[in-house]
Amino acid sequence: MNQKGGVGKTTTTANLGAALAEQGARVLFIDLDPQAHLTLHMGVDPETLERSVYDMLTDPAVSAVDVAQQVGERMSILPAETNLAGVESELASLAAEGRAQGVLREKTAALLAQGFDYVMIDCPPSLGLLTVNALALATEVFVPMQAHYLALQGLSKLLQTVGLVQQGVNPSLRVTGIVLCMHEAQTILAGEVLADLAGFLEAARPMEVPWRDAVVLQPPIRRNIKLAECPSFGQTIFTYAPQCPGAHDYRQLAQSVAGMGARG
Amino acid sequence: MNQKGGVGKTTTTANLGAALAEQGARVLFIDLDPQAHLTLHMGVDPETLERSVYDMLTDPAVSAVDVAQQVGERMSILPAETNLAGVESELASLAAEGRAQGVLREKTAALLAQGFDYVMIDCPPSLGLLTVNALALATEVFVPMQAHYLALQGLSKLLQTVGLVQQGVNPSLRVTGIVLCMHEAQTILAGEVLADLAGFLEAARPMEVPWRDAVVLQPPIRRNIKLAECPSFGQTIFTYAPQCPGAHDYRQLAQSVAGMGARG
Ligand SMILES: Nc1ncnc2c1ncn2[C@@H]1O[C@H](COP(=O)(O)OP(=O)(O)OP(=O)(O)O)[C@@H](O)[C@H]1O
Ligand SMILES: Nc1ncnc2c1ncn2[C@@H]1O[C@H](COP(=O)(O)OP(=O)(O)OP(=O)(O)O)[C@@H](O)[C@H]1O
Ligand SMILES: [Mg+2]
Ligand SMILES: [Mg+2]
Repeated sequence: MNQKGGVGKTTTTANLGAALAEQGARVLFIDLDPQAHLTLHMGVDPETLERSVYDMLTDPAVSAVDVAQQVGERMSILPAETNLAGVESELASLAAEGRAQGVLREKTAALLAQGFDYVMIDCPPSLGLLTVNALALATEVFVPMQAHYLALQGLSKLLQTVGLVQQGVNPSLRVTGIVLCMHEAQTILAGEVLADLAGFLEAARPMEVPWRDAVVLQPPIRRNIKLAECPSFGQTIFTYAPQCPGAHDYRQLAQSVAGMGARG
Repeated sequence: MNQKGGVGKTTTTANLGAALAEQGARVLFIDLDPQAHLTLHMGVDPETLERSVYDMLTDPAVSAVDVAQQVGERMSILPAETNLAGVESELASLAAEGRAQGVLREKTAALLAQGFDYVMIDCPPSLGLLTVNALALATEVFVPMQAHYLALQGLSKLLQTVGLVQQGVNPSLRVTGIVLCMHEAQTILAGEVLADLAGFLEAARPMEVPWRDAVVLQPPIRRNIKLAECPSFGQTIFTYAPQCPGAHDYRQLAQSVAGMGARG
């Protein structure tokens, strides 16, 4: 998640998830962005859906099992449509009772009982109700980020939101780390931002906060035009260009994530 | 405006505005994004503001004149704070009466009467109430965009929102054009996306829609790391690196915008 736009959230959700599936894990993708970019990226046309995440969140008769579609070997998705933008007002009556944050967790419980190793949730570029629903369900937070100045600015606000959900509805929530995207290691800017970031994370170590153990995950994902090409074919990088640097980086990242014994 | 994140909205608002001011125009910037990135980019610290756009939109006693600050020669700004994220619920009572769209227009009328040649509004990556307020005030829409597949997907939804506002509260609203950002002309992807885009705009010519005359504005803004460095100093590209390719591109863009006799 990250409220900063265009930092690589969707690209990372799709390709890290696919890399984990390639390594043998069963993966469920959930698209919580009304742009429906993860849905497109995984080859599903949002305009032809009979049921989507919107129906699941707003219609008591529709469950996650009804919405789920298979998108590859060991990969399923709960796809989004653009009508998801209306969910914040649809759930307003639940919000008044303080129950709007937990709708996703309630509605996916039966599907998750079928056993997935990883659930990868793509969020919109905001800290609204959809992102909060994702945080209420998640056990770990990955923060895709570009090593740019503007991208660094929103980090503390993002972490505050994670802290609120952790203190409220989801005490086991932790920030696992930062995924550097579109990384250009040779630029001075990247070096400066990484130094700031390292200092920020170091300072959190002694604090009782959900990001005290957060690290910059390795390797960074290098800028690679094939990562921007593959969504137009509805493919992940592993189908589109399995030997390119982008595929290599996401495979390596998946290995370090799996190695950390992620909690799913 | 563009609900797709990270496409260059803030960078274009800041630098196109500054280029127009450099050429002699009086420019007012309005930051409608709770990330407050335009505010940061223009050298104002959002954490030290006594009054911001949030106060102006929610407190009848605060006018735009109270909030405006000078940020350079012929440049002023209405700055944002992160509390702006709460404005959608603050204005909910006005929304019930259908008046929430026009608050920005009402609150800025007295300030705009002082005479600005251009008003540059930076929007968040969503099509919510803040973006709609911008559309209700604006006369022209510029769409910053990256020539990537995912960025192209949201264009028709964005234009539909512009159409709704044009048919509703702002009949004179027009889409002037697309500003290509972080442009890498040599990639195949850029070529394909531009061909799609040209076809889309051509098809709109005979239609009674606010984007019938929209063009791809020239020149495209090339990818240039100095454009990503300058916000960390609170400077536009013209103060930070006035001779770099980024400065050149935004100066040229400003000349073509001024040449079109923009309506402000
Ligand atoms: N490593 C990379 N190299 C090159 N291009 C990339 C890379 N990662 C992502 N992209 C491209 O950059 C753009 C932004 O990435 P993406 O859409 O994944 O970001 P996002 O954070 O999901 O955006 P939003 O905030 O709109 O949801 C997309 O066009 C994507 O194809
Ligand atoms: N032409 C360019 N060359 C290099 N970097 C750029 C260029 N334009 C913008 N950037 C950088 O790319 C990132 C995205 O740009 P920017 O923040 O302006 O986009 P945005 O659309 O305003 O994002 P958001 O959706 O979060 O508001 C920023 O870090 C910015 O500094
Ligand atoms: Mg996305
Ligand atoms: Mg911005």
